[in-house]
Amino acid sequence: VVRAIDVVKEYGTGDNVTQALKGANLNIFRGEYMCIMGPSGSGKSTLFNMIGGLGTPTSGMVFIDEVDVAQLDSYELAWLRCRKIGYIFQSYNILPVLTAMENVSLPMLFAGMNPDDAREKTYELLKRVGIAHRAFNRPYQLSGGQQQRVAIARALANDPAIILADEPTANLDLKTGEEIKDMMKQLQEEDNVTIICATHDMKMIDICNRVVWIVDGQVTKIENREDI
Amino acid sequence: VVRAIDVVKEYGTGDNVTQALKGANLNIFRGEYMCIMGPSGSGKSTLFNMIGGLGTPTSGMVFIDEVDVAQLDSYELAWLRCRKIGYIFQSYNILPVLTAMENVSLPMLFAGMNPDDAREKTYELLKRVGIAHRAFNRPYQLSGGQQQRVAIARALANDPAIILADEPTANLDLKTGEEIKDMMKQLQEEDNVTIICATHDMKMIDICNRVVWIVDGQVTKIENREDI
Ligand SMILES: Nc1ncnc2c1ncn2[C@@H]1O[C@H](COP(=O)(O)OP(=O)(O)OP(=O)(O)O)[C@@H](O)[C@H]1O
Ligand SMILES: Nc1ncnc2c1ncn2[C@@H]1O[C@H](COP(=O)(O)OP(=O)(O)OP(=O)(O)O)[C@@H](O)[C@H]1O
Ligand SMILES: [Mg+2]
Ligand SMILES: [Mg+2]
Repeated sequence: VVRAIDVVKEYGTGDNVTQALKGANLNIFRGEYMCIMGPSGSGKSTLFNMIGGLGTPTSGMVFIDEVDVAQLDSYELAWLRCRKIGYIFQSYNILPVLTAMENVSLPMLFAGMNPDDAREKTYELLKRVGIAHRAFNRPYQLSGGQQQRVAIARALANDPAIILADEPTANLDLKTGEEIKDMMKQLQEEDNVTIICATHDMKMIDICNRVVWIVDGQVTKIENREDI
Repeated sequence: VVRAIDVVKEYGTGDNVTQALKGANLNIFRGEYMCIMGPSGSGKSTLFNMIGGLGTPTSGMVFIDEVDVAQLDSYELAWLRCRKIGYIFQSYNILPVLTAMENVSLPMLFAGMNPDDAREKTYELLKRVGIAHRAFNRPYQLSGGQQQRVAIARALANDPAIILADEPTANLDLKTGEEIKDMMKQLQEEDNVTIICATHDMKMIDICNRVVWIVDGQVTKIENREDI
């Protein structure tokens, strides 16, 4: 469902070029749960941005459902990000001026859902991640892990076919992390959602199908979880 | 070295009061390595803010070296935060307009160090946390874990007697996290630094002396690590 071919991503110019990705190759199958591991600074988040159509590779190609992401016009790209991919950012990126409720229902409204349905569905999602009781708080009023859970709920807003989760449990205690893990596994098994998860959290790896190792901007190893 | 007595912290007013802390009691000994654990939203970061003099309790008292923090005037408080306590925030709080180098040397300059010494010491700290090669990048150019390491280096800028670390390894891969763990242990053993660490990262707990459990704004249990 996702194919990355020789993806290179450079930042900066002239003498100051940083090569975040140096030719990443990856094939992700529909309904698979893939974990991406690698040292800090190795390129995980950058790879996610490329896969999620949130940036253009310096070179190389990314295909989602066999469609070359670089060929999409801005409408098609927006549709892709709104409907097909649910993105859990490493730094949450929830809007500070909106409440938890508003943050999660916004994508639904963009997708054309009517406000009443959106509100109801949002409430269900907030319950699912255990923060329904803080629905009307803004991010600054929420703890780190509570903000992270708002970000997770928002990623699920439009029932995406693909979830890109960047360290989704980094700020969660073990118990809450377990709940999120079970939720992700359930999404994969019951809804055939493809989950791509960058993490160093072993319990998230426990439930994946394959693990991809990325070091210094390149995919160095791909193995089946059973073999680890 | 730190004493918290019946610390209550409420946010909001009228009907909308959130009780982040409901009477936290804690005694932390000099040179001790204490881990604070608890569910997401249980009050860890709030407790840190109270201990670190970054907010005023709604009621209750905090003593640092037997000095009632509430009695300090703004100069004394600033001195405390600048010189005595090194704070690693859960959300890093590194200044986006400054480079890594500038972020880490700023507290040194505030403390009166001359710029050349500050630059040199900063470089040593950045090396220690493994990001000297990114010294001149701004936060947006750094990965999540790289930003976290800048925050850690900054906390060490003025050789604090107390380090308040709020999820210091949340975004770090296992190897880098190990290095940070070893560094903290070394600080405690060689420099007798008092370390108070909120975390759900087991390896950070491995090296602590005592574990404090906080649930729903109250300290529920304190145990020696050996007993766990
Ligand atoms: N806008 C940018 N400008 C310059 N360099 C960048 C930029 N964004 C990322 N980088 C660099 O690209 C490299 C890869 O970053 P990336 O965020 O993908 O790493 P990561 O694997 O997600 O790290 P972490 O585990 O710490 O989150 C890093 O060295 C980072 O400093
Ligand atoms: N400014 C604020 N206004 C209202 N409520 C707040 C505010 N800051 C914190 N809270 C609430 O106080 C409680 C404790 O928050 P705190 O950040 O201390 O939890 P925590 O233990 O650090 O959580 P986490 O592990 O998720 O980081 C939470 O329920 C939070 O929503
Ligand atoms: Mg990252
Ligand atoms: Mg916290």
